Amino acid sequence: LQEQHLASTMVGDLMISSEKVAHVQVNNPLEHALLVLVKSGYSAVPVLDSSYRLVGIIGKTVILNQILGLERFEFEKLSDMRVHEVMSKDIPQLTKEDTLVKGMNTLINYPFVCVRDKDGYFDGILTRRAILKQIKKDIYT
Amino acid sequence: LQEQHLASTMVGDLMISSEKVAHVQVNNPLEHALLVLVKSGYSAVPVLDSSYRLVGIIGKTVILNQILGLERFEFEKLSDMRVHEVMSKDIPQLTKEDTLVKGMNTLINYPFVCVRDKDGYFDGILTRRAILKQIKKDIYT
Ligand SMILES: Nc1ncnc2c1ncn2[C@@H]1O[C@@H]2COP(=O)(O)O[C@H]3[C@@H](O)[C@H](n4cnc5c(N)ncnc54)O[C@@H]3COP(=O)(O)O[C@H]2[C@H]1O
Ligand SMILES: Nc1ncnc2c1ncn2[C@@H]1O[C@@H]2COP(=O)(O)O[C@H]3[C@@H](O)[C@H](n4cnc5c(N)ncnc54)O[C@@H]3COP(=O)(O)O[C@H]2[C@H]1O
Repeated sequence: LQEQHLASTMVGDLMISSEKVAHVQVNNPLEHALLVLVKSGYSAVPVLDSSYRLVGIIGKTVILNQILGLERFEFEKLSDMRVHEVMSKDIPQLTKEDTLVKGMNTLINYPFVCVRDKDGYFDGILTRRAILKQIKKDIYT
Repeated sequence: LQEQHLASTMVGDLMISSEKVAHVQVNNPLEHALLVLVKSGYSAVPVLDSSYRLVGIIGKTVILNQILGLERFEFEKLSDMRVHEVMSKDIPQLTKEDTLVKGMNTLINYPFVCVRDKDGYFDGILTRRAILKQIKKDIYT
């Protein structure tokens, strides 16, 4: 029953739509990216190019790893480096038409998955929170 | 069927046991805590006292928020402040005997939940990844 229901619901029905998703631009300096992450409170967000195509994701861990020197965090490096130099490009991606079964399989290993159309334009993100809420709804109906 | 199965499985069966959980001590300076978080790669970890009792959790966001000055990140503050000054103490907690139904309800809003015994000693953590893997197993059996 659960699988049927997940297989009949699309990623597009549950995802957080692009306009509500915090993101950074591929050419931003790391200092700006870290500011966006700290102010939004998110540990990682999508990276888009100037045409709003999805190019990767970036998180606090990889930024802080870049500036972890031998003796201290070398925070001055943050203004020298750009998002595209450290972002993860090899990321799982879904389309709005994919089913939640595929979504759930990906969310086992990733806290969120980016959704984009066939031309690569960013549509939104599917999160673990959204799928857990859906599973709970299914259980109690 | 799903609810029955989640209701008959205990948190203790799925949790990551304490010895495998990265953590920091309540009196550590923030610089040490941030180092543990960056090196382990985790965005947040439990905080324990010297008797290994659970006292809270701490994450990169709250540490970086502390040092976010008007013009730049004031990284020198990291050696002045301690974990107990910024950690979250008001956190959901489970016991090993709680069922996964209670676990799942909590994981809707938290990426992980700390597990401790009746005397407050830290037993482990229940993660979203663990429950999503279990739900997937249930669906395909
Ligand atoms: N401002 C807030 N208000 C209420 N709860 C909050 C919150 N920020 C974080 N949380 C809670 O913490 C979880 C982990 O957030 P994190 O930032 O590590 O990991 C997040 C973040 O990397 C990304 N994400 C979620 N919403 C986003 C958004 N609107 N824009 C950009 N990235 C987002 O997806 C990951 C998983 O999100 P998910 O919702 O499953 O899980 C979230 C949510 O349950
Ligand atoms: N070294 C690694 N190897 C493989 N995958 C990794 C990984 N580090 C992170 N991940 C993946 O990223 C997710 C989010 O990790 P995060 O550190 O934000 O959030 C983590 C972290 O705050 C905490 N956590 C998980 N395992 C931990 C451990 N052994 N010690 C301390 N905290 C842990 O529980 C949260 C949720 O963990 P969950 O496993 O559900 O979800 C993890 C996992 O799917």
